[in-house]
Amino acid sequence: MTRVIAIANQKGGVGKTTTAINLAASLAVAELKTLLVDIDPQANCTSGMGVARQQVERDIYDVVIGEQELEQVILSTELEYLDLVPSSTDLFGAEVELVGMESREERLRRAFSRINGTYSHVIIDCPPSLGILTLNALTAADSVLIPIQCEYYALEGLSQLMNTIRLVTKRLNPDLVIEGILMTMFDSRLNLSHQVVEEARNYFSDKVYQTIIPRNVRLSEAPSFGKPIVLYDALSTGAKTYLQLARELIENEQKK
Amino acid sequence: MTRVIAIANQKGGVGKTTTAINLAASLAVAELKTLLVDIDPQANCTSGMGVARQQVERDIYDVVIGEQELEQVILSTELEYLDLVPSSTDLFGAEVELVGMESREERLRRAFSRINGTYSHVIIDCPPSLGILTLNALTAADSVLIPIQCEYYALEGLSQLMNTIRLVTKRLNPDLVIEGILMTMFDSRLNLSHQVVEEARNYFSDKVYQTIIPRNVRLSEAPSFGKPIVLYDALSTGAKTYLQLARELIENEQKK
Ligand SMILES: Nc1ncnc2c1ncn2[C@@H]1O[C@H](COP(=O)(O)OP(=O)(O)OP(=O)(O)O)[C@@H](O)[C@H]1O
Ligand SMILES: Nc1ncnc2c1ncn2[C@@H]1O[C@H](COP(=O)(O)OP(=O)(O)OP(=O)(O)O)[C@@H](O)[C@H]1O
Ligand SMILES: [Mg+2]
Ligand SMILES: [Mg+2]
Repeated sequence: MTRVIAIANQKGGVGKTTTAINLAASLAVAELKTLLVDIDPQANCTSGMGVARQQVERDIYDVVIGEQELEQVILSTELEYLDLVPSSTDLFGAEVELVGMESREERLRRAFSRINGTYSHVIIDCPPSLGILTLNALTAADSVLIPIQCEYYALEGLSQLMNTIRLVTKRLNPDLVIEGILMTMFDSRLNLSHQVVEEARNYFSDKVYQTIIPRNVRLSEAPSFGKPIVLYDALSTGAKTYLQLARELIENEQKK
Repeated sequence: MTRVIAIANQKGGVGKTTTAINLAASLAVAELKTLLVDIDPQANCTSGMGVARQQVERDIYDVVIGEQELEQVILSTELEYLDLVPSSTDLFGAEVELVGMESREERLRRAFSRINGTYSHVIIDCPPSLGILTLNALTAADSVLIPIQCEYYALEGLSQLMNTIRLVTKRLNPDLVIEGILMTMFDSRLNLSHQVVEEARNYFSDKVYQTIIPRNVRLSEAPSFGKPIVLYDALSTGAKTYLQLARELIENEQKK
C-alpha cells in the first residue's frame, strides 16, 4: 500500500523543498522505495536533486495536462530506492490552463492510480500557494506534512491552510489527514524560535513532531551540489535530524 | 509625480514583506509621503504593521473587485508620513474571481489613478507567485524592486521572473523597469552568501544595490511587535541598512 504525503504550506521559504528532498532521501536510505514528485513551477526540488533544466524533456506538466503517463517521466537518482518526477517552468502556465479542464483538481490523483503499490512512499513538494497545483497534491495525498519556520509570520497563514484542507476533505478527498507538523530552521539561541515552537504545540499538540530541524548551513549548501543532505554531508546535524524525522514518521505509521 | 514600486519575486521567503514594510517606513522617516499596499492574501505586511485581522473591514480585495475606492480603505499608521492599504484572506478567492473579469490585470492600476500625486511613493508587497495579483502589481507599477535571498535557490527563479516582466512590458505596461536588485539575509561568514552576491552582480551588474541587508534577528522580531524596524529598534543593523537603502533609492531617482 503506497502512502502519499504532500509537503504543503502557502507561506514562502519555510523549508517545503528542503523537507521533501531530505525526507524522501532518508526513507530511501532506510530502503523504502520512495517517489519524490515536484509539482512546483519553480522546480527547486528538481534542481536540488541535481537534475538540470535542459535534461528534462517530459515532466509533471505533461502528466497533469494529460499528455504523458506518470511512468514515462520518472527519473532514477543516485539513491537506489529513490526516484524523481521532475517539474519545469512549463508548470507556470498550468494554473491557468487547468481552470477550464474538467476534474481539474483530480488530475494528479488519477495519474498516481497507475503506480499504486510500486512505491512504499510518494512525497510531493508543493509551491507556496493554495492554487490548483497544491489542490491537486492535497487531492492525491493520503496526508499532509506541514513545515513551519520558527519565525513570527509562520503561524499567521495556518488558519487559511487549515481552511483549505477542510475544503479538500469535504469536496475532493475525505480521507486526507494531517501527517504531522515539522518545525524548521530552529535556532536555540533565539527567543522567537522557542515561542513559535510553543505556540505550534498549543495549536497542534501531539501532531507536532518531536524532531525539530535546526538552522544548519550544510542544508542550504547541499542543493548547490544537487544532492540530498545524506549524500552531501551524512554527519551534519541536518542529515541526522532528517533521518530522525523519517524514523519518527515510520514509527507513527506503525502505531496506527 | 507619484512613483509606484512593486516588491516582487515568486520565490518564497526572500524578504519581500520585510523589504516592503521597512523601505516604506524609511521613506516615511525621510518625510516622503508613502503608501504601503499589501496585495498578498497572506496579509503579512498588514499584520507586520500591527493591524489585526478583526480591525480590517474593507481592504485591497474590495478595491480590486471594484466595490470600494482606494481612498476608502487607506489606514494611517504610527508614522505620520506612512499610510497602509491592508489585505485580508478574502484575497485568496480573488485569483479565481478575477479570471473571468474584463481587464483583470489592470484593476489595481485603475484604482491608483485616483490617488496620483497624493503620495511621493507607493510600495506594493506581492505574494510568492506570478499569478493575477502579482500581474496587477506589475501593471500598476513604474518599477519593480527584486529582493534576492543569499541562498542557492535564489537565482533559480530569476529567469522566470524576467520572462514575466518582459511579458508585462509587452502587453500591459510598456514603461515598467527594474528599480533594483536587493540582496537580503546576507551572512558574511558563509561562502554561499558571497557566491550568490557575486552571481547576482554578474547577472544584473549595476542594478544590484550597494546596500546589502544582513541577516539580523531584530528584523525577524519586529513584526511580532507590529512595528517597522525603525520604530522597534532604530539602532539595529537592520534599521540602518533599510534607511541606507531608502537613501540609495532616492539618489538613483535623482540621477535619472
Ligand atoms: N534547516 C535549515 N537550515 C538552513 N537553511 C535552510 C533550512 N531549511 C531550508 N533552508 C534554506 O532556506 C531556504 C528556503 O527553504 P526551501 O526552499 O526549502 O523553502 P520552501 O518552503 O520550499 O520555499 P518556497 O516557498 O519558495 O517553495 C532555502 O535556501 C534552503 O536552502
Ligand atoms: N534580513 C533579515 N534577517 C533576518 N530575518 C529576516 C530578514 N529578512 C526577512 N527575515 C525573516 O525571514 C522570513 C521571510 O521574510 P519575509 O516574510 O519578509 O519574506 P517574503 O518574501 O515576504 O515571504 P513570502 O514569499 O511568504 O511572501 C520572515 O520570518 C522574516 O521575518
Ligand atoms: Mg519550495
Ligand atoms: Mg511576504
